[in-house]
Amino acid sequence: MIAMKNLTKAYKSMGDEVQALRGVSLNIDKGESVAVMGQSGSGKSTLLSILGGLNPPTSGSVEVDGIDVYALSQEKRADFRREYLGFVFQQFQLIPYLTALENVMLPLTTIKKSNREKREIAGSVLCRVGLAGKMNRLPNQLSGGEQERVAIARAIVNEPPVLLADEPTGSLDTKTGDEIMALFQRLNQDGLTVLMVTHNPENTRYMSRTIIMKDGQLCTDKAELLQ
Amino acid sequence: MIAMKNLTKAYKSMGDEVQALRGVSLNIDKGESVAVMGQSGSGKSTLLSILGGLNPPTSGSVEVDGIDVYALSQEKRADFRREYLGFVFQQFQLIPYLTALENVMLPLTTIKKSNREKREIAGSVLCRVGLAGKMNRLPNQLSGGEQERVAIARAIVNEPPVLLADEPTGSLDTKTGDEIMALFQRLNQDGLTVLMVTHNPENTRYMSRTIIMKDGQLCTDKAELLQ
Ligand SMILES: Nc1ncnc2c1ncn2[C@@H]1O[C@H](COP(=O)(O)OP(=O)(O)OP(=O)(O)O)[C@@H](O)[C@H]1O
Ligand SMILES: Nc1ncnc2c1ncn2[C@@H]1O[C@H](COP(=O)(O)OP(=O)(O)OP(=O)(O)O)[C@@H](O)[C@H]1O
Ligand SMILES: [Mg+2]
Ligand SMILES: [Mg+2]
Repeated sequence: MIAMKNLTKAYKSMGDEVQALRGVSLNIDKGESVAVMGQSGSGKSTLLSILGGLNPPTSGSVEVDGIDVYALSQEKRADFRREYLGFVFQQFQLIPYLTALENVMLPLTTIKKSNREKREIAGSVLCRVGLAGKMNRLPNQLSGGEQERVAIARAIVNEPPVLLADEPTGSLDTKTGDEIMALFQRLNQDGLTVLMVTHNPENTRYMSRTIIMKDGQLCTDKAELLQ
Repeated sequence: MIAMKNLTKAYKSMGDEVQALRGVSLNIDKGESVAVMGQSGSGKSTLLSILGGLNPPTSGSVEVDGIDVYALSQEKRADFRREYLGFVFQQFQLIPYLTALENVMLPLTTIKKSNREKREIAGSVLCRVGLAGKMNRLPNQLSGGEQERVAIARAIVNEPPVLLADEPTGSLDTKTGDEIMALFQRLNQDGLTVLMVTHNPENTRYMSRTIIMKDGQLCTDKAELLQ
């Protein structure tokens, strides 16, 4: 489903070059759920944003369902993202002047359904993440973990084939976090392919595979893997 | 050191009223380090922001070192915050157009030292949190966990007597998170009073006491406390 070949990414920052990814190759089959772990700064968010068509690699390629993501034009890449990907960002990226419900309705804009139907779909996903009474609030009227759950609802509302999630339980208490992981597991059993960055080793038991990043590369050090 | 009496907080949100805190009383002695846990939405950030002089309670009072925080004028309250508190926000709140170093220098503005001395102080704190090579970057040129560590550095740079931290290791991998907790523990041993919201039970072993919030109140349910 997803094929990454020799991905590198260098960020230029004041005359200095940061090698965020130093050659990453990885294949993910349809229906897999992969946890990505690794130290702060090891390149996890960079990997996810490249996979999500949001960040062109310095070299290497990404294919999703046979589509060479960075061979597409900017507009075609936006269409591709809308059709294939749900994305939970590390800092949520909610639109501050839209309510929770309106934020979750955003991915439904190109779908041929009535506004009322879209509100019902978005509303039911918000219920699934435990935000039933809070749909009409603005992001700054919600707690950190509530904002995170709005971001999760938005990522899954149009049932994309692939979910890319950057620490989706980082702001949640254990109980609420487990509920979200159980939800992801159910969606995965229904066919959703999941790639999820997480710092919480407890989350890996909901996933079919765990990979570890270290200094911009996939870590194949057995000792590290067993830690 | 810190005395909270009967704190309540109601947020008005479209004709609806949200009871975020329903009567919280708590005393914290100088030199204690208290972990605050509880479900998403239970009122932890609200409690911290009220304690930090940033959010007037609907009723009740907060005394820090004998000072009635909300009896002060807005300006005196700003002085009080600068002098007494280090605050790590749940969403970091870094100034986007200032570098990591400049962000960390902000609490030093009222201190009578040369600019060069202030840069050295801020620089050494950034080293302590592992960001030695990254001081001149802007926040958007840093990873999530690196931004979090800039926020932590900024909160401790002028050695305040009280540190209020809202999930300061939420975006960090286990190893980096443990380094930060060990740093807080050392600062606590040197006299820093700490109140820290955390979702990670692992962090409580670095703290002298753990309290649990539930639906806007302190939970005294033995079953919950032993979970
Ligand atoms: N400005 C606001 N207007 C209305 N309700 C609010 C506002 N800010 C917070 N709330 C509500 O107050 C309650 C407590 O929020 P708070 O941010 O203190 O929770 P929290 O314990 O920090 O949660 P989390 O673990 O998710 O960060 C929540 O139900 C939240 O929805
Ligand atoms: N725009 C940028 N300019 C310069 N360097 C950057 C930029 N964005 C990220 N970096 C650097 O690239 C490296 C990888 O960053 P990335 O955000 O992928 O890490 P991460 O594994 O997600 O970390 P975390 O767990 O802290 O979120 C880091 O060293 C970071 O400082
Ligand atoms: Mg990241
Ligand atoms: Mg909070």
